[in-house]
Amino acid sequence: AIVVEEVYKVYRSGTNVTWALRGVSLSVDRGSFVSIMGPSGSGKTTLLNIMGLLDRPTRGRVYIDGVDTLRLSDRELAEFRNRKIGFVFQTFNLVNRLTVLENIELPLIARGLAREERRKLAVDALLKAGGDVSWLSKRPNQLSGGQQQRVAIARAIVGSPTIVLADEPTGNLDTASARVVIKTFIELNKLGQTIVMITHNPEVANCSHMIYLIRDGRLVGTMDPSPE
Amino acid sequence: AIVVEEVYKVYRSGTNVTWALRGVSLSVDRGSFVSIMGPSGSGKTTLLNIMGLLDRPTRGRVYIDGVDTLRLSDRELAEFRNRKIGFVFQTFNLVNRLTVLENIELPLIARGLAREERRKLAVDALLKAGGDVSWLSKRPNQLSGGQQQRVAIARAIVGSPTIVLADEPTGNLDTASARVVIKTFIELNKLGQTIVMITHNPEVANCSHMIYLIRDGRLVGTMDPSPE
Ligand SMILES: Nc1ncnc2c1ncn2[C@@H]1O[C@H](COP(=O)(O)OP(=O)(O)OP(=O)(O)O)[C@@H](O)[C@H]1O
Ligand SMILES: Nc1ncnc2c1ncn2[C@@H]1O[C@H](COP(=O)(O)OP(=O)(O)OP(=O)(O)O)[C@@H](O)[C@H]1O
Ligand SMILES: [Mg+2]
Ligand SMILES: [Mg+2]
Repeated sequence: AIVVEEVYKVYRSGTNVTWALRGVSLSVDRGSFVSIMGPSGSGKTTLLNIMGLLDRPTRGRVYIDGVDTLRLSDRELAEFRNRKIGFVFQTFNLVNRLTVLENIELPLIARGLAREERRKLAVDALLKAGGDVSWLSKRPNQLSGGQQQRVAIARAIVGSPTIVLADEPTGNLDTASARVVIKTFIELNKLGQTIVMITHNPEVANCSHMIYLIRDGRLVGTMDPSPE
Repeated sequence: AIVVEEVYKVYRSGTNVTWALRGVSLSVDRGSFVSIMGPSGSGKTTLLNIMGLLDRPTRGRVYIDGVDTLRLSDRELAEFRNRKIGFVFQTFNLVNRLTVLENIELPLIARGLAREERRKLAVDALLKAGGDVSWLSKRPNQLSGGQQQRVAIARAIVGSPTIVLADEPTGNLDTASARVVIKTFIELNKLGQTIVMITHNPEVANCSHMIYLIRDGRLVGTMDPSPE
């Protein structure tokens, strides 16, 4: 589903030069469920953003379902991304002036669905993420950290994208809520969705099929999960 | 150091009424190191914000070092808070238009220190939080999630406040970085600082002296940490 080929990413600002990725190659097969782990600052978010077409590599290529995404224009890239990829951001990125319901429905706007149909999908996604319908008419900043995180997850899965990329989806959740989220990812994966998840939590990583280890912008190994 | 007496907090918006705290009483002795744990949405952040004088309760009182904080004007409250309390926010709340150095120095501005002296304290705080001096001239949004979290921690401890309140200080950190942060909290506590920490991580909570359990806006119990 996703092929990352010799990807480099450098950030420059003034005299500051940071090589966030230094030649990363990996391939995520369709229908797999993989985790990415590594120290803070090692390049995980940078890698996921590039896999999710939110950012372009400085060097290297990214193929999604066989398409060489570097050949796409910015506009084609956005359309491709909206259609195929659901993204859970490390900092949620919810829109504060929209309600929770409107936030979750955002990926569905371009689909020409009837209003009730869109709402039904949104409520369904929120429940799958472990959320509560009492949140629907609230604004994101009227929710707790963990509640916002679950709204962000609902928004990422509402359109049933073929690829779900999740950056630390359980960082603000207690163990019980985290388990609901992971259970949902496992179920989506059984239905055929490809899942790539960044996590610092070994218990969460152990629910995936394979763990990629990143350090200083490089892939340094893989681990077989040890479920208990 | 902190006495919370029968505190209630309600949020109203339109027809929505949420009782975030329903009669919480607790007392944190000077020099102790306590954790607060509980499900997402149970009221932990609301409680910490009230303990940190960032918010006022709907009902009930809060005493800090014997002072009845409800008798203070907003201006006196802000001054009292800036002097005594360091706060690590669940969503960091760093200022994007300032550099990392300027962000960390923010609590020191009112102290009339020489510029080199202020910088030295800031660098010291950043290293204690497990940060790196290469971050100093960057902007917060040029850092990874876990790096931003450590800058937020540095800012909270730079002024050596008598009370440190930390809301999920390790949520975005790998195990090694989290241990550096907790080690620092333990050292600050040995020097006399009172620490109150919200965490979902049992390993982190087990480093404190006592764990308060919150559920649905109520204190439901305490736990003795089981260090291994
Ligand atoms: N500004 C607000 N307006 C309305 N309701 C709010 C507001 N802030 C918080 N709440 C509600 O108050 C309750 C407690 O929120 P709080 O942020 O204290 O939870 P928490 O225990 O910190 O959760 P988490 O572990 O997810 O961070 C939640 O149900 C939340 O939806
Ligand atoms: N916009 C930017 N400008 C400059 N440097 C950046 C920028 N974004 C990220 N970096 C740097 O790139 C490196 C990798 O960052 P990244 O966010 O990918 O790390 P991460 O593995 O996700 O960390 P964490 O676990 O803390 O979230 C870090 O050293 C960071 O400081
Ligand atoms: Mg990250
Ligand atoms: Mg909270």
